[in-house]
Formats: sequence, structure tokens, C-alpha cells
Amino acid sequence: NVAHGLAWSFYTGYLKLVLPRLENSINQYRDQNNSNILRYRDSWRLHILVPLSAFIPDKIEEADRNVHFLHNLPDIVINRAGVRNRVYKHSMYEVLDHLRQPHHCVVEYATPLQTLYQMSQDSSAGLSAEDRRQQVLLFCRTLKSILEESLECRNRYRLIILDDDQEAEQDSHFLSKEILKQLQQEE
Amino acid sequence: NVAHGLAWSFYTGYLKLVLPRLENSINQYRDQNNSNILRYRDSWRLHILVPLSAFIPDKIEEADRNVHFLHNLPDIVINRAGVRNRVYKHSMYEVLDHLRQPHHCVVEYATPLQTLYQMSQDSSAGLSAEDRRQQVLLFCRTLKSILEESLECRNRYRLIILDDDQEAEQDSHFLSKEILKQLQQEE
Ligand SMILES: Nc1nc(=O)c2ncn([C@@H]3O[C@@H]4COP(=O)(O)O[C@H]5[C@@H](O)[C@H](n6cnc7c(N)ncnc76)O[C@@H]5COP(=O)(O)O[C@@H]3[C@@H]4O)c2[nH]1
Repeated sequence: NVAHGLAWSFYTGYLKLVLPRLENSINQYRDQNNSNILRYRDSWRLHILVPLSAFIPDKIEEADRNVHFLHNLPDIVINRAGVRNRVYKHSMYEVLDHLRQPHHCVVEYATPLQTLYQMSQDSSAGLSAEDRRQQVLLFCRTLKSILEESLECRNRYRLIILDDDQEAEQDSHFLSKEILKQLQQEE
Repeated sequence: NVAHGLAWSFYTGYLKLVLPRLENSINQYRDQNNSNILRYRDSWRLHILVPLSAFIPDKIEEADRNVHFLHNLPDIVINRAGVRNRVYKHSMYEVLDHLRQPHHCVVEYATPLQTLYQMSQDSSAGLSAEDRRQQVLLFCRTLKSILEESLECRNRYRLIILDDDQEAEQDSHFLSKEILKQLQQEE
């Protein structure tokens, strides 16, 4: 069950390590930039985009031009498995609403879904397009239940499930609207 | 099949991206440091340590004091899934032989095995210690067959399988000896 392992890998190899350090990283960013960005403590979360299509661009702007990269947070540096000073970073974005007002958040896609996508493209991986859909849903369920039980991650993340098979095709601002729905609950 | 997914993830999300850039990174390192380190082109490979126990320390020195961190290669920087300028780096080590002569190589552990180890420690992950052993072997087989078919990775890696369940317990220089066996074939 590919997705089961990918969800555990995403948790033990990443979220469990970086989420406890996120608050510190945001504090440093605000000090260094003398910035009042992210006024609402409840939005001091990593917003994790989970597209059900598993289709993930490397630059978020490619999915929606109302989302603009602003700045990276200060690096998180950890020795991992023989790599000395491995770097983990999160990107801060500005998201424009329908009045073109900017809202800010720390957001990124759930990278393991790119593995599912690429496996479904490579015949030797043995994962069909239908399998991939099932595996994305299994990834969501597994990740959700791991995170709900995790003390290290409590209140430090937000999973944003993107039902993007049809809607995204028709609405070029589907993504920003989905992010804003979440941010408005936090503000 | 957790290990099947972890091997594909390690390939599509990491090795396929970084191995083609490794030669360039080593060249830059040698120029910037005016160094003749890694004289033998055949050792310009990422040496990937695969311990069958899945037991992976974060600092290689903890496994064998004859292995010393020297320097990181120049960063490899890639936009990935919304993280702007995600950093990938490899560490260069000095490995002492029985005459205390130094040999150099780019080496690290296969990070996904840490996920298997942590899953076997967490009862909610549903992976027993016996399962873990099977999954490590499946990881090796799957990774080996993916890499053998990969144009991007050809001749740019070396898998070093460490049968470390009993031997490592008794020989505090087990790891350096295993690495040197590989390096001597490359020199
Ligand atoms: N040695 C090493 N150095 C690296 O820089 C690196 N980056 C990835 N990997 C390993 O390759 C595979 C694919 O990576 P992917 O990014 O799809 O999943 C990653 C990704 O979704 C997330 N993650 C890890 N590091 C970062 C990071 N720096 N930024 C964002 N996400 C990250 O958590 C998953 C598991 O990470 P690791 O458990 O460290 O092992 C990964 C994985 O086995 C690496 N291995």
C-alpha cells in the first residue's frame, strides 16, 4: 500500500521534525523583516495542499496567478542520515481575494503526491491512473489520522484537500479561493 | 507494500533529480577549494548506505569513528511543489583505512529506511520488526531494479548494502571497511 508508506514518510521524515520549529521560524521572520505579516496566530500553520488529481506544479503561481511567492522563512537546519546540515524551508505566499486584497500564509503542496503521479506515468511502477486515485484518498486518510494523534503537530498544520479534477479546469482562481476559505476561518 | 513506494519516492523525488547534477557539484567543489580530492572519476558517485537493520544514525561518525565529515558539496537548489529554492546537499567524508590513510567519498544513508524504522516503533503504523526486515529487502530489490533502468542515474551511484545485524555489533570499524571495499574497486 504505497500511500500508507508515503504518508508515514511525510510525517516521520518531515512534518514531525519541522512543525514544532515553525512558530520560531515565523517569529524570526517577523523580527528580521520588521513585519506585521501573519497577524493572526491561528494562521501560523503550514497549509498543506492535497490535490486529489496528484497533479502538482513546482511553482504555485502556475496553478493560480492570484498566488504570489513572497519570501522564504529562515532555514531549519538538521543533521539527517549522514547529510550534515540538511536544510528545510517553507515559503510564504500572498494570496489575492476577489477585491485584490492580499492575505498571507505559509503554504506548499504535499510533495509525496508527486511520487504517486510519477509512478502512474512509469509502466514499470505498476500503478494505474485508477490505482493512483485510490492511493491519493488513502494518503489523505492515513495522513489525517496520523496528524490527529501527533502531539508535535497539533494546531500547526492545515490540510487543504483540493477536489480539482473538474473545477480546476474551469476556474483559474480555484486554488486561491480554496486557500482563502481556510484563511478566513483562521482570521 | 510500503517499501515499494519508498523506493519509487527515493528515485523520483531525489536520486533522479540530484544524481545528474552531482558531477557538476563535485567540479565546483574542487575548483572552489583548489582541491585534488576525489582523483578517480569512478568514485564521483553518491555512495548510498543501506543497513539491513534500518538503523540509521544522523551523524555517520556515530557508526564508526574512522569516518569523518569533511565538507558539504555546493547546494543543489530546485523549486519543488511550492517550496521555492528547496535545497539538496551531499556531504563529503574522509574514511581512514587500517593504516590510517584517508580516502574520500560522497556518502549518506538511504533516508527512507528511517521511515521504516520509525514505523516499526509506532504501533499505529502496523509494521512489526519482522515486517520491517522484509520491507528493507524489498526496498533494496526495488531500488536496485529502478536504478538499473535509469538513464539519469547510470554510473552515478553505488548501493552499499550493510549486513549489520551481528557484525556491526562486534566490529566498531565495520562501516569504514565496507565503504573502503567499494572505494578500492573504484580506484
Ligand atoms: N538524503 C536526502 N536528502 C534530501 O535532501 C532529500 N529530499 C528528499 N529525500 C528523500 O527522497 C524521497 C522523496 O522525497 P520527497 O520530497 O518526495 O518526500 C519528502 C517530502 O515530502 C518531505 N520533505 C522532506 N524534506 C523536505 C524539504 N526540505 N522540503 C519539503 N518537503 C520535504 O518529506 C518526505 C520524506 O522525506 P525523507 O524521509 O527525507 O526522504 C525523502 C524521500 O524518501 C532526501 N534524502
